[in-house]
Amino acid sequence: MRKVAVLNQKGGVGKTTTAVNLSAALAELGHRVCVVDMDPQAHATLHLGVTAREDERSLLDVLLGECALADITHDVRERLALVRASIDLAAAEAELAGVEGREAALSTALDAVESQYDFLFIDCPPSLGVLTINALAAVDEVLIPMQPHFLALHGLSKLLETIELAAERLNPKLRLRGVVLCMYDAGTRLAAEVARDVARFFDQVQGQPSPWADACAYETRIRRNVRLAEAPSFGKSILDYASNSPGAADYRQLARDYLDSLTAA
Amino acid sequence: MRKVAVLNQKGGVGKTTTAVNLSAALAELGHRVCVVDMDPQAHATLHLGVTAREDERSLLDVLLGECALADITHDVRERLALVRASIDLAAAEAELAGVEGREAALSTALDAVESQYDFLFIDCPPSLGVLTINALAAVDEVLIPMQPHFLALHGLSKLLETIELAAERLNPKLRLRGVVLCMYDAGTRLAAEVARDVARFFDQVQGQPSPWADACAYETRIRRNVRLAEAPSFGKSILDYASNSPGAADYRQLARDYLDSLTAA
Ligand SMILES: Nc1ncnc2c1ncn2[C@@H]1O[C@H](COP(=O)(O)OP(=O)(O)OP(=O)(O)O)[C@@H](O)[C@H]1O
Ligand SMILES: Nc1ncnc2c1ncn2[C@@H]1O[C@H](COP(=O)(O)OP(=O)(O)OP(=O)(O)O)[C@@H](O)[C@H]1O
Ligand SMILES: [Mg+2]
Ligand SMILES: [Mg+2]
Repeated sequence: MRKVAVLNQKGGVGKTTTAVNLSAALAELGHRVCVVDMDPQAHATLHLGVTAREDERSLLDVLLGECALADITHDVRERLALVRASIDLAAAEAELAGVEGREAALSTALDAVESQYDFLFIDCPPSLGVLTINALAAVDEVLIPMQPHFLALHGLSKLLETIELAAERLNPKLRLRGVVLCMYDAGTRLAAEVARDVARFFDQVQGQPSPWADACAYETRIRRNVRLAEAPSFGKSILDYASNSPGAADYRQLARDYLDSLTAA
Repeated sequence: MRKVAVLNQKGGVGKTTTAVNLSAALAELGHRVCVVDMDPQAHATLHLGVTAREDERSLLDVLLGECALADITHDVRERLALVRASIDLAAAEAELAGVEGREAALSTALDAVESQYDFLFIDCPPSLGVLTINALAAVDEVLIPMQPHFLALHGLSKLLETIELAAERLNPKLRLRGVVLCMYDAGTRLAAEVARDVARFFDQVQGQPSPWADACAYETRIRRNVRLAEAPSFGKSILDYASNSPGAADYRQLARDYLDSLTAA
């Protein structure tokens, strides 16, 4: 099972949309996929039509070792499962504060489902707190969704530093797999400039010893498409909600691009 | 001095863009305005062209009582000042955990500048952690920027609960001033539906005893306009970068709308 953190501390750049729709596209290609919702906003959970009740077990119970991942997992479609989030995840900073080895709480829980899935994608909150650190400690690689805007580009170097730190201290195998440009407005100069800056950066670091040495900026860009913003209100991935939309086409293409990048590495 | 928290835990909805450009528009109308950057991403700081060095004093020092707000304040334009953020704000959760009365750290610091400004806007990070709670404890009112999307609408009820809790426990005078729709794509059905839902909600709660009893959804909508996304890369507000753009017109209109809502209340 390949474990991937979908991560960017910049808010609203397409993390949830990418975690849900890339997972759905890989499931459509025949892979068994699990989406883990680590965001207290529980947007991946909502996007896939699962309502989490306050009184139920939650991912926080899993991190505290009080229940298994399987207890909070829902089969949402063929070959696509969701580990639901809950509001109490917001208390994780406080709850895990004094716990020994708290960064590794998630990776032990994920080991238990190693044989059940081919891919596992973790949707992270827009911060670099204890939930995100737990995800970085538990996964094999990171996927960075990014809006082609200046403020989003600015945060990239801080994010790469955090990945490098996590690789040094918590998880030596951690790699950056790539950057996916989301909400791409093809007609603006800004998008083209940012896309060029990102591609140029990765060309320059090819081969240098770092967690992003063999990372890439994916050719596939996810175009801005209102169908992607409508799909969550129907509890469906874009493939089920609007299968012929540009948004569905882009995420299907990204799934193929992502699989190619695995064999190239 | 009227103190306002610009807040929404949903990421990428226009908090920084609104805090910076509404402040600039009020300054242009002759008011003395201060923007406080409480986000470890330091995007409001970047947007107004200020580079914070790692070794300098920061807002975290202010929260820990080790320096005054004036020591980290920059005059960026006529009648417009910025209290810069820094990366170490990300450590605030850990640094302030266990400090007695940590929620009120900011409000004491703001009292010192009470007579210097007419308005003070706090740009909050996309979370409901200790930095946001500090802001809610310190201000008179909350302004909620919101993208007219389903996922952003979904988080609104959680945000209102948090404001109500802060009003009960930390700051009895706290009120919701209003919701500003940002990145408004006038041509989509989704935007029109979400705008209708938000307006209908505030009509229904008019007059009920709650912190949002006299809140409104502002008539002014900030249209999607690429100039707004370009302005931060020049270190300027939209009024200086592209004064004749739709983005500048919308924020000037919002400033007038905002001032009207103060006299109406
Ligand atoms: N390509 C796209 N075209 C149009 N809308 C999009 C696209 N991708 C995402 N959206 C919408 O933009 C908003 C932000 O996307 P999303 O919530 O996936 O970002 P996020 O990074 O997960 O945000 P957060 O930081 O709050 O977790 C959502 O309302 C989503 O529906
Ligand atoms: N009306 C608009 N039209 C076009 N782009 C916009 C508009 N408002 C904001 N933006 C851009 O969209 C992105 C998100 O906006 P912004 O950073 O202000 O949101 P935020 O809520 O502060 O995000 P975060 O949750 O990360 O703090 C930025 O790149 C910004 O430049
Ligand atoms: Mg998300
Ligand atoms: Mg911001």
